[in-house]
Amino acid sequence: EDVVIRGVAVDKNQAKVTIAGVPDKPGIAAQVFKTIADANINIDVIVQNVSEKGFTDISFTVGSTEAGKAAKVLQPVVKNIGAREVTATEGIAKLSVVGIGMRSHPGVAAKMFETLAATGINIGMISTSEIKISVIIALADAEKAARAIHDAFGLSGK
Amino acid sequence: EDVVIRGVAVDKNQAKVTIAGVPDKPGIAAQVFKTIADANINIDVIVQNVSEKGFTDISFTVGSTEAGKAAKVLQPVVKNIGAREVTATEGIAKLSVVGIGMRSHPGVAAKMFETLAATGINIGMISTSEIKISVIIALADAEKAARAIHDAFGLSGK
Ligand SMILES: C[C@@H](O)[C@H](N)C(=O)O
Ligand SMILES: C[C@@H](O)[C@H](N)C(=O)O
Repeated sequence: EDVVIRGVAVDKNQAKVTIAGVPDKPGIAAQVFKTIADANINIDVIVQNVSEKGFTDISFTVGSTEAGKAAKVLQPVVKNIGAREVTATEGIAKLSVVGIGMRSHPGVAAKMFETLAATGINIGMISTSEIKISVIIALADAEKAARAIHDAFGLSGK
Repeated sequence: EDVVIRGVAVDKNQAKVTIAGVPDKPGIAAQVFKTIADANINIDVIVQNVSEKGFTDISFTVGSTEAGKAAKVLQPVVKNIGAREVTATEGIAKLSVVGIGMRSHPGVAAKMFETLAATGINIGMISTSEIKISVIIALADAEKAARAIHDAFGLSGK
């Protein structure tokens, strides 16, 4: 299957919320997202990695003005589930390389990350799907990053 | 936009690799995935959450027989970048709820996670896209989880 990179997408309407130190046991993620759903907050990306010593972090992104509200409604949940803290961060953007056939081409992710590194841009979070590799970066880096990725993948003109 | 849940997908051809304690600075993810690309290992999901005190973990999933090889080729990188360790884990499965309009319906994620909790299933990793919410769970839980999600979303017969 050939890789076809369709383009680069930049989403500046992003802010992130991280609940740090959640216990890794059934029911925790359910409480977090039930609280967010009840507050009618739309979620974009959700990221949870493996736990260490029984604890992990859950992060998710929301619209750029929603993170404060999300963190506020989660305060009581942080207490209930025995998590460490919840933090809201603005000033971020989501940068995605969009294409088909990426799953069978690990070189695409490597090239994207190498391009960001060569441009001096730090990757805050990574999330992938069959058709997209997305990273969370600083909002201030978004334009520079998109241009560098465009050039690296020969997308100019798209 | 209405939510349309199309179905539940179970992928049992999964194993995960975690590089724990990587420094959060430009170029690190590039080195990891360049090494994996050079070894011709196909990657499925990549997950990296925010760093704490300057370090974070990077996890990715591969075919169920590839994790050992991936961890082996990453050993030198772990040393080079000053990470703590790399581990390979088999016996996992990826369970996804597939649908459209999910981004604007945080209730879908909540319902999926609540169903898994009610079935006593622990969520190991979470990754999302516009059309999918995926969790990594124990392989032994996959069938039970898929049935419970089917019922909860009224998908029987699909
Ligand atoms: C951390 C969180 O995902 C937990 N493992 C759960 O199942 O809810
Ligand atoms: C952790 C890793 O993603 C690092 N921040 C990088 O940019 O490569």
